[in-house]
Amino acid sequence: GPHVIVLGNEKGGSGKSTTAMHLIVALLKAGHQVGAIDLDARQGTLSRQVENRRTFAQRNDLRLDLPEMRTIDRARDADTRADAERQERDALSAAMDDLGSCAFVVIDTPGSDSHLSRLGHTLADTLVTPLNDSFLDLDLLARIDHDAKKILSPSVYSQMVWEQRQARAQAGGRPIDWIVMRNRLSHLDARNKRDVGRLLDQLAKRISFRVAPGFGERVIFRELFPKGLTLLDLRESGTGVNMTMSHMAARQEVRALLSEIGHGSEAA
Amino acid sequence: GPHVIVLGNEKGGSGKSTTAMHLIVALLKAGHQVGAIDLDARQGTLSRQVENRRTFAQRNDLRLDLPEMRTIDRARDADTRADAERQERDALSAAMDDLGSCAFVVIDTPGSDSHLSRLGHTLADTLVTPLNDSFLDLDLLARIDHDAKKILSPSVYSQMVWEQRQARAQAGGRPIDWIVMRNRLSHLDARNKRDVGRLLDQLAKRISFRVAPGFGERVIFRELFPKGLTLLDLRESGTGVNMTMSHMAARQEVRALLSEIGHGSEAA
Ligand SMILES: Nc1ncnc2c1ncn2[C@@H]1O[C@H](COP(=O)(O)OP(=O)(O)OP(=O)(O)O)[C@@H](O)[C@H]1O
Ligand SMILES: Nc1ncnc2c1ncn2[C@@H]1O[C@H](COP(=O)(O)OP(=O)(O)OP(=O)(O)O)[C@@H](O)[C@H]1O
Ligand SMILES: [Mg+2]
Ligand SMILES: [Mg+2]
Repeated sequence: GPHVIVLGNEKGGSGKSTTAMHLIVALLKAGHQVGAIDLDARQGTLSRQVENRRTFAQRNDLRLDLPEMRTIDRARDADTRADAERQERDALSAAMDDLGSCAFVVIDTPGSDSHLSRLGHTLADTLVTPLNDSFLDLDLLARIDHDAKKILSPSVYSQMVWEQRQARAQAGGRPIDWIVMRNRLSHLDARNKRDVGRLLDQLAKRISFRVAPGFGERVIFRELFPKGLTLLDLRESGTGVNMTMSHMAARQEVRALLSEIGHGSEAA
Repeated sequence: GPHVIVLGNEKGGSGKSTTAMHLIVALLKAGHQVGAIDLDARQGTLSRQVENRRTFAQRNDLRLDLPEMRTIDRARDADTRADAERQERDALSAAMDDLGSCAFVVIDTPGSDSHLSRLGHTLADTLVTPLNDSFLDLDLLARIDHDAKKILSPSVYSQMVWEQRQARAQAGGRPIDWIVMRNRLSHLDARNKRDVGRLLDQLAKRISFRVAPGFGERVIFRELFPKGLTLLDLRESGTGVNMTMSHMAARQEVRALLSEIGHGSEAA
């Protein structure tokens, strides 16, 4: 079956949808058949981005690789919670059947806790968690005593991942390869970056994930949203020296993430 | 009663909790009695920040102004949705009674749609919506046709605000002063910043909010989270020239936001 990559982080705005889109396009460019599931139907950022891509291609008569897209909403009209959960399981299961012949399926999850998001997490061969370089974001992974430089306990999101890892193991699934990816890294900010990096390395051992260097804060990661394009769709040369520098660095960052995901599945 | 400031944006990671903390400390420094309500109990970023502040003050034997803090969780154990909603209304109402003698109450809401978050919105005299400088974030305010440069329709979050404005009006409340505040503004990024700015100005007329210049992307807005401090607690001089520049600019940004909020209540 497909290699399933889930973008997960209960912390909002960490970069799940942005990373999902760039992984999808990178995998398409590498020649793979790619499926995509948006579990955040209310906001629908990934669905919108892919729809924008399709529209841009049509309006400009272009051939642009597109993923096979599925959008799954929370079950809102069910009479009981058990009914709602069954509807969500069935919808997700049907989507996975539709996408069964894809080499990769990328699943984007909402920045909030829900049964549907948890279901999505159990499907992960690789879980990619983007993270702002910030103590606020770390707070959802672990409670930390900064004076004592000690990790006190796991926090809501790592607890959720732990529970879904258990659920997956009990259903006979192989272990989830969990990658925490630093995102929106500033080019300044030496001390905070170093402090967050150290804490992440400590957490990685405690909570069983590995850290990927991730993406810098770059306008190119967000300014092409209206066209549904990514930097990977642009000509290598970019437009002018500075643009080219950030453009090439961004390309390297996406490649490095893809390679990190690949290493996980080789090791597995 | 108190002047209620709600931080609202269904888009995650737009800066609600960060802005809430800085408004709270700015108002305390101005000599006001300030109440704070955290409606995002699961993540609890604001509650944690205030708890960190209290701990830091105790450990260092310091006098530090603190808000009167209330944290309200979603009702999870209720038998029916009607029960859950009544529990939430009662809890919020009780918190507002407790804080009745405060000059200001600052309410932080989650980055997701819920009955509790909507209730919080109806209490707003001023609604402050921080927004990343990004088409992705704008997408939750309005569907936009970028080719035609046209606003197609309001999107999920502005629809939600519209409904809560109606609910408040029907309950006899005064109009909500809605301020959309740009956040994490990059010092580079001229074109994207300009494009987003133009769209915001168009949206402001259509959706009835005003735009505040907001905060730049500055490490000082997040690196003091472990101590529960803000830049407003630090000595004016900062630590070194570059630190001082960003420090002073950040101070100005917080002051400008406070003044913008004040203008709204004068006009009202
Ligand atoms: N590396 C980056 N460089 C620049 N901007 C970025 C980067 N990553 C994300 N962004 C911007 O940060 C904001 C949050 O990103 P995104 O919407 O992808 O996060 P998310 O985790 O999917 O959020 P949510 O929890 O709301 O679903 C968006 O405005 C996006 O354009
Ligand atoms: N002006 C700023 N400069 C630098 N970092 C910022 C700024 N504003 C917010 N941040 C950082 O951006 C991230 C999101 O901010 P914050 O948690 O306050 O947003 P939020 O809207 O409350 O998110 P959620 O929807 O998850 O509650 C955090 O890592 C925070 O430290
Ligand atoms: Mg998203
Ligand atoms: Mg918050």
